[in-house]
Amino acid sequence: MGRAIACANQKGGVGKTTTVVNLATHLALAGDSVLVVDLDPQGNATSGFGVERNGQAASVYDAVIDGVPLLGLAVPTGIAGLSLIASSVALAGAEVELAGMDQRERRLWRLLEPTRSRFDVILIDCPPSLGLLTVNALTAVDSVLIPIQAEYYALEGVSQLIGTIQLVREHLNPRLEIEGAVITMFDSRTNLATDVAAEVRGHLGDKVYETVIPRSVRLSEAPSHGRPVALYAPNSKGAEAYRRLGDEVRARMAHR
Amino acid sequence: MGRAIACANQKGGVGKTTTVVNLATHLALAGDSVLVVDLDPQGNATSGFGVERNGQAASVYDAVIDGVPLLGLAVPTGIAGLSLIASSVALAGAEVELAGMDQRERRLWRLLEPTRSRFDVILIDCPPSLGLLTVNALTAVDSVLIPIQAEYYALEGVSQLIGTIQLVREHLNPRLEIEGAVITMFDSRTNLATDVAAEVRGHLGDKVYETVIPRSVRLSEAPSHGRPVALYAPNSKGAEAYRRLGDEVRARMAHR
Ligand SMILES: Nc1ncnc2c1ncn2[C@@H]1O[C@H](COP(=O)(O)OP(=O)(O)OP(=O)(O)O)[C@@H](O)[C@H]1O
Ligand SMILES: Nc1ncnc2c1ncn2[C@@H]1O[C@H](COP(=O)(O)OP(=O)(O)OP(=O)(O)O)[C@@H](O)[C@H]1O
Ligand SMILES: [Mg+2]
Ligand SMILES: [Mg+2]
Repeated sequence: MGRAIACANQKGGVGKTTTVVNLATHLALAGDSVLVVDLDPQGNATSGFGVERNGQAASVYDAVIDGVPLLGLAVPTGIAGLSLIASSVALAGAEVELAGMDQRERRLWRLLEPTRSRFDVILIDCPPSLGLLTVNALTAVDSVLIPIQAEYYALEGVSQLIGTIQLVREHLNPRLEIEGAVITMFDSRTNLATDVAAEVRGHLGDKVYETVIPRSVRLSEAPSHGRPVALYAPNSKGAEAYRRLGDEVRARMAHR
Repeated sequence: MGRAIACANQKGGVGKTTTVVNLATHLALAGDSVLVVDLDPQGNATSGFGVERNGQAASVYDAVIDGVPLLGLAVPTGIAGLSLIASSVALAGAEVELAGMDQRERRLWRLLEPTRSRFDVILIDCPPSLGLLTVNALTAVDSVLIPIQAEYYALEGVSQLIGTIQLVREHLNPRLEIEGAVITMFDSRTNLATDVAAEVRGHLGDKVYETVIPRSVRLSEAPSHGRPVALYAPNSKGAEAYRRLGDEVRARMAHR
């Protein structure tokens, strides 16, 4: 049975997509079979793997709104052992459409269950909000991976996110736990980053991974080439950090 | 009659809140009477001015959901001529609540009309999505200010945003125009930033302000002190850039 993890944080631009794309790649290169689900209408995880978003092709929208089985939607990413369910622009209207539906929070959960046995790890990239798409992801998965940017505004939103996770655990998904929190875009030259990192560890304790992702321009260049950093700049600080994070995530999963 | 401007971009972390807080401050210091509306459930603009988000106090949620008049909700920011309508955590549930309401896209527009004559400029900080809160803002205002981070993923979302603006203009708000686009977090040492900036100017032409906001650590430190950068670090690169942007925005508004 594969483990399903949502990568979520309602604060925008904290590194959710960058973490999903690069962590998934490292896990696949290390031998896991991995599925990435791009649940963000922006479709950044889809383009991060160089997959074209083609308006005609079926996407995660057809699954969430029309109940189309997930397995049939998976497309290759060019990385062995790593498949993707692409986003589509239509997803931008999904939250309003979902609001009027029956069992609106459990639509993704129903589709994910039959898919789990086919993969070792399923990673869901969430949009920057706590709306019905993110709630669907939190309801469907085993755990939540929380990227936290080493910035003040990003720190503010953590308690709201933890609160939402607790609500989902109480009402929709009793097994939901925190997989871990990863500090991202850490610039060791600034006091702000050091202060925020210390505060995050104070709040979340050993939920926070040892691995910290540094600010690295290679990480932000890689998507413009449609490739994860492990393939674009394998010797960069960014690639090294996501390799270490992948090892830490796998070690923790093995101990559960 | 005051000019109402929404600061919007569904891409997360591109500098929407930083632009609203610091542009509003410059306009107020230059003598305009300014109202900031924090329409983001995260409430970063509210804390950017050092205003406590108190669960009991009335907020923009009460306006959008219960029709409470906006003027009564305005609180001081400590900056002469600058008032704020604060966000609240309850706003996180507003999009789902709005989905089932009559005239759900026009609720903010109806409340904003009687407020316009009291201010020279009204700036609305939007959440990172194209959901009903952002659509309410786009329906209520004269124009949209678009911060665009000098990064690849941020570039991808611009056409989706322009498309949404056109849809709102056709169906909900015929006067809606683009106030301007501002390039943010520009790091002149990276080719990526230079390439993205050139691409943005290629797409949007003279809608893009001359002023480019550089990456500046003072800008990200200021919110942890609850003060705009003009008060926290008035001689920093960030404060200077937002002063120039303010002058450019005022000059363009005067010529309309
Ligand atoms: N460690 C890093 N160093 C430098 N740049 C980074 C790093 N991580 C992410 N970035 C860049 O920062 C921007 C934001 O990251 P990303 O898009 O992954 O965040 P997100 O949380 O998925 O955003 P959204 O909330 O819009 O979905 C992107 O342009 C990305 O390329
Ligand atoms: N020019 C800049 N230089 C350095 N840091 C910046 C700059 N502009 C914004 N920041 C920092 O980058 C982060 C993202 O900016 P901000 O929160 O204003 O973006 P946003 O678009 O409002 O995000 P969201 O999509 O979550 O609402 C914040 O931590 C902010 O302090
Ligand atoms: Mg993302
Ligand atoms: Mg913001």
